[in-house]
Amino acid sequence: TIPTATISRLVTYLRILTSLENQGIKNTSSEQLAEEAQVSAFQVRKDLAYFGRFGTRGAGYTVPTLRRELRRILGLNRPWNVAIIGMGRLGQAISDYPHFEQYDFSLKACFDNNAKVIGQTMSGHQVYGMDALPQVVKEKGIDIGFLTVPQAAAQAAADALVAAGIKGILNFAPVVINVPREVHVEPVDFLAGLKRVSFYIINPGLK
Amino acid sequence: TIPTATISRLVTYLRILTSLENQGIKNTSSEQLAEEAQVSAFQVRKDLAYFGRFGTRGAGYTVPTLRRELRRILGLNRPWNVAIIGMGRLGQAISDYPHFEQYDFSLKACFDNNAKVIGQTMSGHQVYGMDALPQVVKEKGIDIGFLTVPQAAAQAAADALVAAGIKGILNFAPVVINVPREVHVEPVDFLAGLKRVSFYIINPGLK
Ligand SMILES: NC(=O)c1ccc[n+]([C@@H]2O[C@H](COP(=O)([O-])OP(=O)(O)OC[C@H]3O[C@@H](n4cnc5c(N)ncnc54)[C@H](O)[C@@H]3O)[C@@H](O)[C@H]2O)c1
Ligand SMILES: NC(=O)c1ccc[n+]([C@@H]2O[C@H](COP(=O)([O-])OP(=O)(O)OC[C@H]3O[C@@H](n4cnc5c(N)ncnc54)[C@H](O)[C@@H]3O)[C@@H](O)[C@H]2O)c1
Repeated sequence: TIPTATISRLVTYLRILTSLENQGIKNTSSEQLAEEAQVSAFQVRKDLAYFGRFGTRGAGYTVPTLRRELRRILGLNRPWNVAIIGMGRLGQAISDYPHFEQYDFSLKACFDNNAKVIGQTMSGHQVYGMDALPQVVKEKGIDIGFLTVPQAAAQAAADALVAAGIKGILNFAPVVINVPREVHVEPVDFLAGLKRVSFYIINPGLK
Repeated sequence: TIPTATISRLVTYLRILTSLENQGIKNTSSEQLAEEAQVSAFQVRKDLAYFGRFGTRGAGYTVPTLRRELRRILGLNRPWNVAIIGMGRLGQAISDYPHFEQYDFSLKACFDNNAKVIGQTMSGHQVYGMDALPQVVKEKGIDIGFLTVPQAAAQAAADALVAAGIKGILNFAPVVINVPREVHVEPVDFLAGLKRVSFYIINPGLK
C-alpha cells in the first residue's frame, strides 16, 4: 500500500509542475521539485519510483510529460462528477467555491431532505430530494459525494450514497462513517491548519 | 526553518499519543508511532530531534510525557482565542463546528460588515461591525482570525485584522493575502482531500 503522505506529496509535485508548465519551463529535476515541495530529492525519487520510471538519469524530467503522468496517476486526467448532500450553510458555501473546477471536478447535482430546501435553485442547481439520489447518480454519472449534513445524519446519508452507487465520499461531518471496502472515504477537517497557525505563533523563528 | 510537513506530522503524532493515553497505554516507540502515522521510524526520530531529546534509547517514549511536550511545542498547552470575520454561510458553519473546542481554541467574537448581519446572534455570539475590531481584539485577547469573507474582500479584511493586532490568520478565501512577516497566515482548502479521493478510486488496490 502507498502511504497517504506519498499521495499528498504527488499532489504537491503536480501543483509545482503545473506552475512550471505555465511559465513555459520545459525541464526540471528531483532537486528542483524537492526544493519547492520542501522535501529531499531522495524523497521525490522514492515517491515517483512507486509508479514507474520517469525522466532520464542525469538529465532530469520533461515537465509536460511528468505532469501528464502524475495527472494520470492521480486520476486527474478525466473529469469527475460530484454531488453535494446537505445544502445547508457549508454545502452552499462549497457549491459556490471557485476552486474545484480547477482539476476537472464538476458539480452535477445537489441534494437535501428538508422540504423547504428541495426545489430551490442554488449555484445554478435545483436541489433534489434524497429519493432522487439513485436515479440522478446513475443518469449524471456521479462519482463522488460531498457529505455536508449534520453529524447525526451523516451515517444515514452515507448509506444512501453507497446504495446509489457512489465511488467516493468527501466527509465533512465530524464523525467516522462506515462504508464497504470498495468505497473510498476521505475525512475533511480545517483544524489541522489551525494547529499549524498556533505552532508558528509560538515559534516565529521556525517559519 | 522547519518544513511544514514536519509540523503536520507532529500534529499526527499528537493525535496518536492522545489516543494511546485515552486507552491508558503508558509507553510507545518510534516504530509504533511510525506505523500509525504511515511514515518510517527514522522520520519520527528525525522530526522529534528538531525539538530536543525525548525518550530513552532502547526504551522508547513515555506517552503522557511526550504528549505534553508535543502540546507545548505546537502551542496547544494554552487556550487560544479566535474570531470569525465574515459571518456568511461558511463563517456560520465554522462557528457551529464542534471540534475546535477540543484543543482549547475558543470562539470569542464574530464580525461582519453587512448591516443586516451585524447585531444578529449566531452560535451564541452577537455579530460586531468591523469598526469594533481593534477594541474587541484587545479586550478579548483574540490571537487568531478566521477569514471567511468573499475573495474580493479578503485583503481589506486581512489588513483590518493586522491593524487590530492579530497574530495569525486562517485564510479560507481563495486568494493569497499579504501581511507583515510577524503575522502567520495559513491557507485552508477543503478540496485538497478531493484529489486523494480520485486517486484511491483509480487505484483501489493501493489503499
Ligand atoms: N469539516 C469541517 O472542517 C467542517 C466545518 C464546518 C462544519 N462542518 C460540518 O458540516 C456539516 C454541515 O454544517 P452546516 O453548518 O452547513 O449545517 P446546516 O444545518 O446549516 O446544514 C445541514 C443541511 O443538511 C440537510 N440534511 C440533514 N439531514 C439530511 C439527510 N439525511 N440527507 C440530506 N440532507 C440532510 C439539512 O436539511 C440542511 O440543509 C455539519 O456536520 C458540520 O459539523 C465541518
Ligand atoms: N477554503 C475553502 O475550502 C472554501 C470553501 C468554501 C468557501 N470558501 C470561501 O469562503 C468565503 C466565504 O464564502 P461564503 O459562501 O460563506 O460567502 P458568503 O457571501 O455567504 O459570506 C461572506 C460574508 O462576509 C461578509 N463580508 C464581506 N466583506 C466583508 C468585510 N470586508 N469585512 C467583514 N465581513 C465581510 C458578508 O457580509 C457575508 O456575510 C469565500 O471567499 C469562499 O470562496 C472557501
